Amino acid sequence: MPKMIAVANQKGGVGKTTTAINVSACLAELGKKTLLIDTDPQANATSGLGFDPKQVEKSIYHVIVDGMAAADVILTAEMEYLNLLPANHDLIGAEVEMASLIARESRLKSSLKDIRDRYDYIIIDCPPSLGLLTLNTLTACDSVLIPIQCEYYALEGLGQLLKTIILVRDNLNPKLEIEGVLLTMQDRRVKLSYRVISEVRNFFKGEVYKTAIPRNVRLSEAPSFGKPVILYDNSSSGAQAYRELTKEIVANE
Amino acid sequence: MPKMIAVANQKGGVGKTTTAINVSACLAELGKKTLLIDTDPQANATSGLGFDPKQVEKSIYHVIVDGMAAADVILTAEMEYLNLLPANHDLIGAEVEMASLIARESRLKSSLKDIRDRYDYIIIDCPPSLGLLTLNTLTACDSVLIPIQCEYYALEGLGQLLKTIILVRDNLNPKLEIEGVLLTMQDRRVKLSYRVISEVRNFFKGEVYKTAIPRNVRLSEAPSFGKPVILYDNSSSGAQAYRELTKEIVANE
Ligand SMILES: Nc1ncnc2c1ncn2[C@@H]1O[C@H](COP(=O)(O)OP(=O)(O)OP(=O)(O)O)[C@@H](O)[C@H]1O
Ligand SMILES: Nc1ncnc2c1ncn2[C@@H]1O[C@H](COP(=O)(O)OP(=O)(O)OP(=O)(O)O)[C@@H](O)[C@H]1O
Ligand SMILES: [Mg+2]
Ligand SMILES: [Mg+2]
Repeated sequence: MPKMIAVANQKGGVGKTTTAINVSACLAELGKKTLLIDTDPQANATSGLGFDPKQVEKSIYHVIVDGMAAADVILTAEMEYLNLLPANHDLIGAEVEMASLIARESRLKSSLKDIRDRYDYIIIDCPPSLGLLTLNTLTACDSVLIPIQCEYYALEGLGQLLKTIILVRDNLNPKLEIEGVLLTMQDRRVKLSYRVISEVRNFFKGEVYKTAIPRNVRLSEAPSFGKPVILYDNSSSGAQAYRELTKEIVANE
Repeated sequence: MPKMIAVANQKGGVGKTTTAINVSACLAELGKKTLLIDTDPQANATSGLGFDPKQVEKSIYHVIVDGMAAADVILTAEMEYLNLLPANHDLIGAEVEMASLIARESRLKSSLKDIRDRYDYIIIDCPPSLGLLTLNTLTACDSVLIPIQCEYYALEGLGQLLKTIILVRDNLNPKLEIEGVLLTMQDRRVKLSYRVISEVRNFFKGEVYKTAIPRNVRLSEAPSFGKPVILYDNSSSGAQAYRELTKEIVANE
């Protein structure tokens, strides 16, 4: 049975995709068979691994809306042990199309039944909203990894996210729990960061990872080369932080 | 007749809220009667102006879903000439609730009929998605101001955003046009910025504002004090950039 982790936060631009790609790559580097699933219509996780979403004909859209077999859509990424279930722009209309389907929140969960046991980890990147695509992911997963930017607005939406996790746990997925809370884009020179960090550590207590991800330009450059940061610049602070984080995730098993 | 401008981009964290708040404040400073409307369930524009979304009883949700009069919901902000039509967390369920209503895309437009002529400018902050809330805003507005972060992923979603604008123009709002494209969080030390900037200028040509917004920590600190940056730190590079930008917007009339 694989560990299935959703990377979610409805606040935009907090590092969900960056975390999903780089944790997946670090897991693969450790020899864990890993599937990264992109459920964001922007398809950033797909392009961040070097695939052009416009060239992707069959995507997660065809799996959850049309019922296509996931195995027929999965791509092999550059790294050994890393596969990708890509997104493409067909996904834009998915939430409206799914709204009237039976068991609309569980379509992802049932579509992964045939392939889940081939992997040790399944990591799912979410869009910046709490709509049907994120609900599908929260219903399919064991846990949620929550990236939080060290900025003021980051604190605002946490209450809503926790309410949604509880709603899903009570109605759709009783095993759903918080995998961990990750502080991202930490800039040691910014005073505000420290205020946000201490509030997050008070709010979430032991669920906050010891590893925080520093603001590191290599992390924002890597996707333009279609590579995870450990392949783009192995000695960067971003690569080291994601390796440390991944060790924490594996150790928490 | 006021000028109604949507601030939209489905990519998360690109500076939509920061732009909506600070352009509104700079317009008010120039003596323009300005209404800022927050249509994002995260209610960041509401808290960024110093209002606690949990204390806001009546919000844009009650206006567009329940049909309450906008005039009864509008708040007076700290600055003269600046009003806010706030959001609160009721808005989370709005898109699903509105999906089955008649003329669901035009509810915002019709709810503003009674109050629009009291203002010179109406600025509307959008959530990071292209769902019904953003469609309502694009249907109600004259034009769209598109903030773009100087990062690789910023380019990915532009095609979708333009397609959506064209769809709205063809089916719901024939006058909709691009007000301008704004480069945000520009960091002169980052090489990648220059590549993204030149691609954006090639793609949008004259629609890109001469003013770019630099990465400036004062912009991310200001919302924690509930103030626009011109009230929080008037001499900061962020305050100056938004003043320059607002002059460009007014000059384009
Ligand atoms: N630690 C970091 N240091 C510097 N830049 C970063 C870091 N993490 C992410 N970025 C950059 O910040 C931007 C936002 O990150 P990312 O796209 O991963 O966030 P997201 O939460 O997935 O956004 P969305 O809400 O749009 O899905 C991207 O351009 C990314 O390259
Ligand atoms: N020019 C800037 N310099 C530094 N920080 C900035 C700048 N513009 C915005 N920020 C900060 O970056 C974060 C993202 O900005 P903001 O919330 O305005 O983006 P958004 O597009 O509205 O996000 P969302 O997609 O979640 O609605 C915020 O914490 C904000 O304070
Ligand atoms: Mg993302
Ligand atoms: Mg915003």
